[in-house]
Parts: sequence; structure tokens; C-alpha cells
Amino acid sequence: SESKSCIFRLFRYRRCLRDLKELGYVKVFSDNLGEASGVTAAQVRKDFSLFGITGNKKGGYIIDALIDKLNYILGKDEVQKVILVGTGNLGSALLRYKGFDKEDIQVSAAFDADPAKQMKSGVLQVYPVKDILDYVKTNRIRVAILAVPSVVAQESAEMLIAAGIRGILNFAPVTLKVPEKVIVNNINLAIELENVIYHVSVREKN
Amino acid sequence: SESKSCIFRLFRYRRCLRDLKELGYVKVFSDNLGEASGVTAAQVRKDFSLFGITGNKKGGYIIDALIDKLNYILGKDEVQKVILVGTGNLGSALLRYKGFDKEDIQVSAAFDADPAKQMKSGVLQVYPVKDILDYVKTNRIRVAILAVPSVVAQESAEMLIAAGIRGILNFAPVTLKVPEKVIVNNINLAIELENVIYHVSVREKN
Ligand SMILES: NC(=O)c1ccc[n+]([C@@H]2O[C@H](COP(=O)([O-])OP(=O)(O)OC[C@H]3O[C@@H](n4cnc5c(N)ncnc54)[C@H](O)[C@@H]3O)[C@@H](O)[C@H]2O)c1
Ligand SMILES: NC(=O)c1ccc[n+]([C@@H]2O[C@H](COP(=O)([O-])OP(=O)(O)OC[C@H]3O[C@@H](n4cnc5c(N)ncnc54)[C@H](O)[C@@H]3O)[C@@H](O)[C@H]2O)c1
Repeated sequence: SESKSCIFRLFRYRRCLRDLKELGYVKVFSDNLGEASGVTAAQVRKDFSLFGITGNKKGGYIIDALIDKLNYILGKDEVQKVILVGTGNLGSALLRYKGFDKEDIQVSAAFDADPAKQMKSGVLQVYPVKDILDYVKTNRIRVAILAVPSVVAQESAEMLIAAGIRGILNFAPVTLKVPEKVIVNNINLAIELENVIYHVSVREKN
Repeated sequence: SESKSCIFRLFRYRRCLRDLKELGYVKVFSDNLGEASGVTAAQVRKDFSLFGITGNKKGGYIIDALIDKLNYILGKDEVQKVILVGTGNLGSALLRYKGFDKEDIQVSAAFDADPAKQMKSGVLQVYPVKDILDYVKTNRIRVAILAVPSVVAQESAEMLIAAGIRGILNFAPVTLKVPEKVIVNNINLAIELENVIYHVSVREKN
């Protein structure tokens, strides 16, 4: 939809503005911001006007003010907390990933069914699954990363939704059946790799 | 494009057919296959006719024959070999992932710049970066998974391309500049998570 792709661009503008700020820039024009984020200057101005963001023609936009406005619109004005369920090979790598912090996202707690995993892992204590309900309710967590084996992914998702989770980043290569009100983003790395292999082979053949 | 989404569907039909075969099915009609893969029966028949796949109206399609045809069309009739560069937190999880084997994709060799990592890791020996050139040329590898830090991702990609790699599954959150002939599929897990968080928060507000 139109609004979804606009939001997607606002996230991209925010990342580009943060990079420009890191490089020492204080102001930016819509054509530089467009170039940095891969769209036309007109698209930038159109997106900004949809959200009431104005700059002045001669001076451009002030980067700090833009970042603040975008943070407010995108809900990035506070650290966003999520939980991680499953701290095996993939889960433990995600637990150590600094890229989430950079986007002001914090994995605030981790859970695993295996007692041997319920110990301090790097930065966080890993809790038993039975603690998920209390933790999600008390801390009003809405989003979870699911890194459990396929055979338990559906039941794990149901338990999370019952606790109050409304968004899941799912790594198990299964289709989760969830109510309309829940958002699931499936990451299937085998399919992503398969696609690259296919498009390379097609190019080779032609 | 039309043909890209058709190919995407063919991969999906193949996965569904493999699941149906595992459940003991021998034949399938276009409406069951459509239902299993989330499209209409007419779409299935249209996609198949584009690739010269025919079934008989009364008896449907024979699952084994369909899988063989799709394997041939999609280049899945042999194991597809890729290499992995960077065996840190994420790379080592990917090295142990059984989901690639299930899609007949094999990570046949792994490489890392850190001498401490150049030892046997689970299933494979991890080689030094200087061995990439020989290995890619000798084994005619075309696709690589890139799981190195952002600061070395561009230079690592350039070295891979010089060796003969034409497709990269990139996990570093940077935009790789590569020649037109190279396909890059970027996976940015922080952005994927950020999107889930945003869409959940929008639903809460409304
Ligand atoms: N390893 C990878 O690189 C990779 C890549 C892509 C997708 N995946 C997918 O991600 C998921 C996790 O993969 P992995 O390689 O980390 O597997 P893993 O077996 O190493 O880890 C799974 C973890 O989940 C825990 N667990 C099992 N049942 C649970 C439950 N009911 N509640 C909470 N925790 C539970 C296990 O104790 C284990 O620690 C799988 O679905 C896999 O297909 C993994
Ligand atoms: N850990 C995660 O869950 C995760 C999630 C998403 C994205 N990523 C991205 O994936 C990449 C890898 O992340 P990580 O957490 O595994 O980092 P890491 O630091 O644990 O691993 C990086 C590995 O790359 C090796 N390396 C460094 N320079 C190299 C070079 N020139 N050639 C080959 N190997 C080299 C290092 O020795 C190390 O083993 C990063 O770009 C990161 O942003 C990681």
C-alpha cells in the first residue's frame, strides 16, 4: 500500500540522516537526502508534507529537528523492548547482535525451554518458558523474536499471543496460524539463499 | 516482474509438493496445490502451462513427476554449493543450520580472517581468507553468504567477485556497491524487527 511504502521510506530517511549527522552535517536539502536514500527530491518533499514536515527553501532542513520529528512519527523516541524466545544457535547469535541497539531496539529478556540454557548468556539471563507470561504482562512487551525449532513454533506463538504479544519476527520455516490482530514477519533464510542461487544460474544460462 | 513472481510461486509449489509427498500423497489436483500454496487453482494451471507442465483433468498431476519437472526448471536437480565468509556469532549459527540441506543447498566451505577461528567448526574446516580465490575457482562456486563486520563487507565482496562469485547473501547492514552482473540479496534483521514493532504500534494507536 502507498502508506506502507511511505513509512518504509521514512525509516530510510531517518537512517540516512543519522549517517549524515555522524559525518558532521548539520543541514540537508531534499535532493541530498533523496540521493542518500535512493529516491527523488520530489518524493522526499511529498513524504514530508504528508507528515507536516516543512523546511525552508533556501536553508533546507535542520538534521537534528528532522530526526526528532521522524523519531516521534515512527515511535523511535524511546527504546523499544522486545523479547527473544529460543537461545540456541541462532537465538544466541541474535542475543549478542549490537545492530539492534544501534536502531534503539533492546532485547530485554530471553527465554528457553532447556534448563541447561537457562543461565547467563553473554549480556542477559535466560529464563524458563514459564516466566514469559509474567514478564510480558508486567513489562507490556508487544513484540517477540521466535527462534525455536519448527515443531514447537506454533504452540510457542500461541502462548506468546495469549500473554499479550502482538508482533512476531519468526525464524522457524513454518507458516504460523495467528489471529488477524497479530503481525508475523517470516524470515526464511533458506529461501532467501535459494533465490540468489536461482537468479545467478539464470544469468549464467543466458 | 511477472516472471520473477511466477518463479517464486514455482519454488513454493515445489515445497508444498515435497510436504504432500511426505504426508503420503501420490497425486494432486491444481485446486489442492493452490490451497496448500495460497493461490487459486487457475494460477497454478497458468504457471504450469507457461513451463509446459501438463496434467490430466480427471487424474490430476503425479507428484513425483511434478517435483522432477520443477527440479529441472529451477536448477534443483543437483546439490547447490555455496561458501560462507565470516564464522563469528551469526556465521557459526548458519554453518550449523540444517535448513539449507533440506533445500538441497550445501555450505561446502567456510572462511574467516581470524586465525583462532580457522579450525574445525562443527561440520566444516574453516579456512583462511587467502584460500578463497583458489577454492572458488577450482570448485566453480557462484554464490557466497557474507557474515563479516560492516567495515570489511565491501572489500570482502570485491575480493569474492574477483574470484568469480556472482551472487551474495549479505548480512552486514551496509549497501554493497557491486557491478551490474552481480546479484546481492541484503538481509537486515534490525530493519525487519523495526518494521514489526512499527506496525504493532500503529495498530495499538488506532
Ligand atoms: N541456525 C541458523 O542459522 C538458522 C537459520 C535460519 C533459521 N533458523 C531457524 O531458527 C530456529 C532456531 O534454529 P537454531 O539453529 O537456533 O536451533 P537450535 O536447536 O540450536 O535452537 C533452538 C532452541 O530453542 C529451544 N526451545 C525448544 N523448544 C522451545 C520452546 N517450546 N520454548 C522456548 N525454547 C525452546 C531449544 O532449547 C534450543 O535452545 C529454527 O526454527 C531454525 O529452523 C536457524
Ligand atoms: N549476530 C547476529 O545475530 C547478526 C544479526 C544480523 C546481522 N548481523 C551482521 O552479520 C555480520 C556478522 O555478525 P556477527 O555477529 O557474526 O559478527 P562477529 O564479529 O561475531 O563475526 C564476524 C566474523 O567475521 C570475521 N572477519 C572479519 N573480517 C573478515 C574478513 N575480511 N574476511 C573474512 N572474515 C572476516 C571475524 O573474524 C569474525 O569471526 C555483521 O555485519 C553483523 O552486522 C549479525
